[in-house]
Amino acid sequence: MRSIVLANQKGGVGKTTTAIHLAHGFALAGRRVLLMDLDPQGNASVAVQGMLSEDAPKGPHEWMVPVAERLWLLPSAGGEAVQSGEATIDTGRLQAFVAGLEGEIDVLIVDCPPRMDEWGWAGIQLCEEVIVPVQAEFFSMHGLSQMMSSLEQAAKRYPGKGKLRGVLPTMVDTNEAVAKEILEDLSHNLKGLLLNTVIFRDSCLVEAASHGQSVFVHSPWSKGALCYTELVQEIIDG
Amino acid sequence: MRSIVLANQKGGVGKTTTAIHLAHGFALAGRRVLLMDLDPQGNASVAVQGMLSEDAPKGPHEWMVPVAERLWLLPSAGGEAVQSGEATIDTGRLQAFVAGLEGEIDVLIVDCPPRMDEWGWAGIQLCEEVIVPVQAEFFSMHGLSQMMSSLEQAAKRYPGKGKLRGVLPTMVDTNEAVAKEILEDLSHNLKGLLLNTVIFRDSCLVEAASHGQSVFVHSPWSKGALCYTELVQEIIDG
Ligand SMILES: Nc1ncnc2c1ncn2[C@@H]1O[C@H](COP(=O)(O)OP(=O)(O)OP(=O)(O)O)[C@@H](O)[C@H]1O
Ligand SMILES: Nc1ncnc2c1ncn2[C@@H]1O[C@H](COP(=O)(O)OP(=O)(O)OP(=O)(O)O)[C@@H](O)[C@H]1O
Ligand SMILES: [Mg+2]
Ligand SMILES: [Mg+2]
Repeated sequence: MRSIVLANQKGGVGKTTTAIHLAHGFALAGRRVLLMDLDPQGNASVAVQGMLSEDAPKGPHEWMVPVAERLWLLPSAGGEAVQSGEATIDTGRLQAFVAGLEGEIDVLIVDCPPRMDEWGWAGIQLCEEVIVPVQAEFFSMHGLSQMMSSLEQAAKRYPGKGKLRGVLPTMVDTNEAVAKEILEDLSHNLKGLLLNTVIFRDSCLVEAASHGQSVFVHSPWSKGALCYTELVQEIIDG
Repeated sequence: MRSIVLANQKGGVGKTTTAIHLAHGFALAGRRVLLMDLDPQGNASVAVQGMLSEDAPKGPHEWMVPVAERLWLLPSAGGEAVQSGEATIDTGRLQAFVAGLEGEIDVLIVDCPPRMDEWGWAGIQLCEEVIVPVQAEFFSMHGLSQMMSSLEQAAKRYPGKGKLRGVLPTMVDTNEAVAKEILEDLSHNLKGLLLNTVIFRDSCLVEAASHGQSVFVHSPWSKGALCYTELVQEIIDG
């Protein structure tokens, strides 16, 4: 089973949007996929609400909610408990749950909150690969070096986990002069770590989310859908 | 002394951008202002790096860094300690520091990280007023009701603190159909809680940040500068 976590302690960089579309994209490409929502805010869970089908086949485990063909969701553990910050995470139990899915699921995609606390670290402990979405803007660049050193720490603490698969530029607005400058900086500073795919800004992604659907369902020929198709193709082969 | 905190556990909604421009705007309008960076990521601290002037008059306290005329920064307590999540916050010490500034500072503006943990709560304990920036998009709406009930809890726990001054729509893109729909939903559902000012999407705000300057310095006649001027005018009178 392949396992990929979306992590970045900077907020609003497209972690949830990328997690949903990687998961749905892999399922459309024929893999059996579990999307795990480790953000107590539960944005990934609500963003696919419009796709849930009552009559879809149940998953290999009762916690898994069917979302689309070959795509299941493990909804956020958050909800009421989040108010008081009480929601805690039982990483051991999650690891046992994931181990039990070997052979039933081909790909695990995990969404995390914007912080490297017990929720953020749990995501990295569960997955072998990490994709770090970054907005082509200043604050994200500032936080990126911190994110990279958190991943180096993770590799030591949890051998075989948290290997950086690549950094993904998101919400790139070709009209913004700064975005071009930052993309050049990124490919210069990160050398081989930058993914080839660039996700352009597209309001269809915002609209799809407000309908609780993936963009592949809501507007399959949009710029956002094409960008994420390209990402799935880049990641699916290795 | 007036005290305003920018809070929302949803990431990337414009907390830091709004904190910087409220602080600089109040200073330009003649108030003596302290911008306090309570986010260990320290984005507010780096975003005004380009404005720091060596020869500006020292502030009323040695921790305060002069940024512009009548504007000082209390830099983030984060830095190295954040890697391991060790940075902790001594709220008692911060409250004593703020109390000591009475008569020296007219306005305190506090930036917070995207979470209601010890850092998020410290910001609310320090301030009488809260402004909640929201992006006109789906995930922000979903988190808003959680944010509102956190504020109700805060009002009980810390009497006189954390009173909602208003909800501020940010990064509004008039081309996105969804944004108009959500703005209508917001003013319908929130009745008197929505501020009159709307902050439109403007790449000048992104560019200003990458130069470490406020938009009032970087591009004073931009859409972003005009929006934030309007916000300062709406808030300064009450
Ligand atoms: N390529 C894009 N074009 C336009 N809007 C986008 C794009 N990607 C994401 N968005 C929108 O930007 C906002 C932030 O994205 P998202 O919530 O996925 O980020 P996140 O990193 O998961 O945030 P958080 O840190 O709160 O978890 C959302 O409204 C989303 O719909
Ligand atoms: N009105 C706007 N138009 C265009 N870009 C904006 C606007 N406001 C903020 N931004 C950009 O959007 C990104 C997110 O804003 P910002 O970092 O202020 O949000 P935040 O809520 O403080 O994020 P975090 O949750 O990580 O603390 C930044 O790149 C910022 O420059
Ligand atoms: Mg998210
Ligand atoms: Mg911020």
